[in-house]
Amino acid sequence: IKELPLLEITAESLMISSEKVAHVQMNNPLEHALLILVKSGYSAVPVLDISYKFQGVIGKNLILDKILGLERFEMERLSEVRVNDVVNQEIPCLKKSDNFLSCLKSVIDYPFVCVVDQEGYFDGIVTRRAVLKQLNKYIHV
Amino acid sequence: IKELPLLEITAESLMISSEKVAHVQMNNPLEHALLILVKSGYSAVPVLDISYKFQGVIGKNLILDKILGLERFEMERLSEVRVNDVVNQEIPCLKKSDNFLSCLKSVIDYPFVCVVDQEGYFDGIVTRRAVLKQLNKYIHV
Ligand SMILES: Nc1ncnc2c1ncn2[C@@H]1O[C@@H]2COP(=O)(O)O[C@H]3[C@@H](O)[C@H](n4cnc5c(N)ncnc54)O[C@@H]3COP(=O)(O)O[C@H]2[C@H]1O
Ligand SMILES: Nc1ncnc2c1ncn2[C@@H]1O[C@@H]2COP(=O)(O)O[C@H]3[C@@H](O)[C@H](n4cnc5c(N)ncnc54)O[C@@H]3COP(=O)(O)O[C@H]2[C@H]1O
Repeated sequence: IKELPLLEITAESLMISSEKVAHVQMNNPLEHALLILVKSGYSAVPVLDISYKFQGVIGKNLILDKILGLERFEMERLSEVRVNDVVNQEIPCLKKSDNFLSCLKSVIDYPFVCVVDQEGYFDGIVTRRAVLKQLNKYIHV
Repeated sequence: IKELPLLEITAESLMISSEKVAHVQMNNPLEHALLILVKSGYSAVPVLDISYKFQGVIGKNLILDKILGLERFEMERLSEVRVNDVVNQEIPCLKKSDNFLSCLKSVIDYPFVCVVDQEGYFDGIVTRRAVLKQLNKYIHV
């Protein structure tokens, strides 16, 4: 394994930067969030506040689970409930300067992890795909 | 890196075996498939035929995209359309005997890959998480 290049990789060099990441806002109705998720094709996306600070992650499952009634999906609730009522805020984050091993450990249990600066502003996301692609380059035994 | 153990790992030793994998059948209505996906929490699951042969993969996005009309999600179509109308059959598979590097390469572009035998019967799935967990064990530089 070519050890050195893996050690030089940081979250910043691996991440998809913020302007290329689909996201939703805390005060959006769930209907808007579900449309963004279906049109982009992503399972989950970051949630930001108005000043572009990271607040958490929202996915299709959180939304569908919230509107699933006893017998059917109650679609009318999509305009009544807001993103901030279902957002998952227990999500670990990375800093731009974190090394490759920290990135690898963080994506074991999450399909992507958000990169956030000291003040909480959103920098981008590190995905499992980016980590796996790097590992594939270095594992030719 | 402890090379030897990675080389001895096969798809069979990494996979979640078929009895623990949520799946749907080709002739199910989309409504049933969406309920299985929401109740299990999974983004996508394998699709099998009546004799337990692998047919493809179906996810929440394929279903929601199919029922998204011009102005709203047309939920009544969930009972009209069947899984075999939307299933993605262009999915690469693994064999139980495939080595670790084949598993790593296969999950770069797919969150999970199905393990199938010579006659097409479904054996289980290899997930990105399982591959990442193994890599984390061996990459302590
Ligand atoms: N438009 C597309 N083109 C090509 N391949 C696509 C794709 N959409 C999804 N995939 C493939 O499917 C994997 C799972 O996507 P998912 O949407 O469940 O899960 C995604 C999604 O929730 C999020 N994500 C990725 N890129 C994003 C972006 N630009 N904006 C917002 N969220 C993103 O990160 C998760 C992991 O992404 P990762 O790339 O590791 O893994 C992706 C990628 O391998
Ligand atoms: N009930 C649960 N408990 C703990 N963690 C959970 C979980 N559900 C999801 N996760 C976490 O979220 C990741 C993405 O799940 P997702 O459902 O999008 O994507 C999943 C799902 O589509 C499928 N999958 C995983 N296990 C499955 C099973 N037993 N039956 C059917 N499909 C499964 O494989 C994909 C990748 O799975 P992976 O484990 O790599 O990655 C999982 C895992 O890290």
